Parts: sequence; C-alpha cells; structure tokens
Amino acid sequence: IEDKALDDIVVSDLMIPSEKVAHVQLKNPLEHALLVLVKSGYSAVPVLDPSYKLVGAIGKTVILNQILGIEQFEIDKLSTMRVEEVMHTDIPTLSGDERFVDGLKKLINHPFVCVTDENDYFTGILTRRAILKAVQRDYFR
Amino acid sequence: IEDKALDDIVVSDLMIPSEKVAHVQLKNPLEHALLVLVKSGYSAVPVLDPSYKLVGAIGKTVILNQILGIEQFEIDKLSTMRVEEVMHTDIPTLSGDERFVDGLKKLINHPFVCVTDENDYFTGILTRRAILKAVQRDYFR
Ligand SMILES: Nc1ncnc2c1ncn2[C@@H]1O[C@@H]2COP(=O)(O)O[C@H]3[C@@H](O)[C@H](n4cnc5c(N)ncnc54)O[C@@H]3COP(=O)(O)O[C@H]2[C@H]1O
Ligand SMILES: Nc1ncnc2c1ncn2[C@@H]1O[C@@H]2COP(=O)(O)O[C@H]3[C@@H](O)[C@H](n4cnc5c(N)ncnc54)O[C@@H]3COP(=O)(O)O[C@H]2[C@H]1O
Repeated sequence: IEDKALDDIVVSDLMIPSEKVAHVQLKNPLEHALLVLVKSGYSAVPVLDPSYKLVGAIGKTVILNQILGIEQFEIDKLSTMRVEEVMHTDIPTLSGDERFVDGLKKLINHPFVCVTDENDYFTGILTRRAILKAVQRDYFR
Repeated sequence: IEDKALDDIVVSDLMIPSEKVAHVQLKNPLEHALLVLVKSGYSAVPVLDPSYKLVGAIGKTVILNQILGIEQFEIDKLSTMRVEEVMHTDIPTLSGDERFVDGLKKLINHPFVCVTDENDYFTGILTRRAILKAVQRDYFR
C-alpha cells in the first residue's frame, strides 16, 4: 500500500486483523473486562459472542461509571455484573472492501471502527492511527 | 478555515482553546483526577501547575495501574497518591503557528497534543478529530 493513492486504498488494506485485536466476550464479568483494558492499556475494545460475531464495544469509562457509588468506588459490582449489561451496542461498522474515504468519515467521531464480513463475523478494526499514517504518506507522495 | 487548503492551515486554526479543555493540577490526589476523567469521559487530560504551565498528561490506565493490587483493587491509594507521582511528563507539544502537517505528524501516535506559547503556558489542545475533519473537508474541496 506504500504507493497506492488514497482513492485506491480500501479498508482491508489498513485494518488490524482480528487475531491481533484484544477483545472480551459478552458473558465476561466486568472485572475481567477491566483487567483486559488495564493490562492492554486500550481505552476500549470490541465485544464478541461465542461464535465470534461482533455484538458491541466496551471501554474503561462505562465500567468505572458502574462502580462509582455515592460514597466511593463500589468494587464488588465488578464481579457481579457482566459485559453485556453495560457495553455499547450502537456502534458503527465497516466492511473490508469499503473505500478509504468511507473509513475516514466513520473515524471522525470514533477512535476505532470494527470491520465485519457479510455474515457479521468480526474480521478486524480500522484505527485513527492507520488513517493518519495513510494521510501522511499521501501528503508526501 | 472552511476554504483554506491544508497547506495554509496552522495549529491554532484547529485547536480547542484552553478554557474548553478539562485538566487537573499537579498536586491533586489521584481520586480527584479519576473523578474528572470518569465524569468527562475523556481517556486522558493535560496536567498544569498553579501558574497554568503545562507539566504533563494523565490518563485512566496509569491511575488504574496504581490501584490494581495483587489480590484486588487497592482503592485507598487513590486518596494517598498525587497526580505528580504518576503522570506522563515526556509528552509532545506544538506551538500555535506550526503548520497542519507538523500537527498531523505528532498526532499519529497521540490522540491529542498540547499547544503551548513561547513561555510554556498552556493555550489549548490539537485533537485527532480536528485533523480528520480538516482532511475530510480537503478531500471534498
Ligand atoms: N500498546 C500500544 N502501543 C502503541 N501505541 C498505542 C498502544 N496503545 C495505545 N496506543 C496509541 O494510543 C492511541 C489511543 O489508544 P486508545 O487505547 O485510546 O484507543 C485505541 C483502542 O481503543 C483501539 N485499539 C487499537 N489497537 C487495538 C488492538 N490491537 N486491540 C484492541 N483495541 C485496539 O483503537 C483505538 C485507537 O487506536 P490507535 O492505534 O488509532 O491509537 C492509539 C495508539 O496511537
Ligand atoms: N464528550 C464527548 N463528546 C463528543 N465526542 C467525544 C467526547 N468524548 C470523547 N469523544 C470522542 O471520542 C474520541 C476519543 O476520546 P478520548 O477521551 O479517548 O480522547 C480524547 C481526550 O483524551 C482528549 N480531549 C478531547 N477533548 C478534550 C477536552 N475538551 N478536554 C480535555 N481533553 C480532551 O483528546 C482525545 C482525543 O479527542 P478527539 O476529539 O480527537 O476524539 C474523541 C471524540 O471523537
């Protein structure tokens, strides 16, 4: 893709493939999700169901909002609540054959967007970093 | 800036001014910093000293790393530790008169970059969202 003009780049050229993406499962307790997020350092990650279909995304803020009680942090909620109870389900997606400009549009308001195939199976993520690197390459072509 | 070509745009055209940026102070306890981050929803915010000079940045991950004990979350550290003990100090900065492409380069690896004046006073932040919106405007010009 080094020599491709922006118009010739498609989402699958820039995406991080699913095997390299940290994710959590629908039924995981919040404690597990928070550990994955803290250990990886990521702000948010995709949520998959057991058959590897995309069902949503979850981040640190929504988990912390759950345990932020009136007096102080109510830590025991972490083991009693599950990812599916708090995850975001209304998330944008892309398909691998969409154009660069379609990816750019969706990343304006989202740090990453999940890529799925025609049967809703999770195939990877497109990140703002990948888009910015392609823009920089194009700027200096 | 609607009609400006990317080459004519400078950092101050796109930045969020300091009065609209959530930030914390050097001496704040970690508990205060975590509340600001959770209430605002931001992943990380700038850290300023009492004279409004930029001294670093702090995010949710580094605070959570501090309270993640061997057995479980050690919440009492939140009130005994201060921002200055855990914040990142090696952060990139920009000045308001730098060009669009200088901002683009620094945002490839950082979700936002702080903007300072010649005396190191904090004047605002440049975000990836602002860069992506400018790229989209330019794409359709
Ligand atoms: N371990 C690491 N090594 C190097 N740089 C790191 C890093 N963790 C974060 N960064 C940098 O910080 C940016 C923001 O990360 P954040 O976790 O908030 O937001 C991330 C995260 O929520 C998600 N993400 C990225 N890579 C991921 C992966 N392999 N698995 C799961 N989620 C990922 O996509 C968002 C945007 O990623 P993007 O690369 O554009 O932007 C990343 C990247 O530039
Ligand atoms: N309250 C809100 N309303 C609407 N959209 C929201 C939002 N909070 C977050 N977003 C969206 O999510 C992106 C990532 O936010 P994050 O908090 O991880 O990362 C943010 C945050 O750490 C920091 N940031 C942005 N605006 C800020 C502000 N006013 N004060 C302090 N920090 C800010 O800059 C990073 C990149 O911001 P950017 O706008 O490029 O990208 C934002 C924006 O597109």
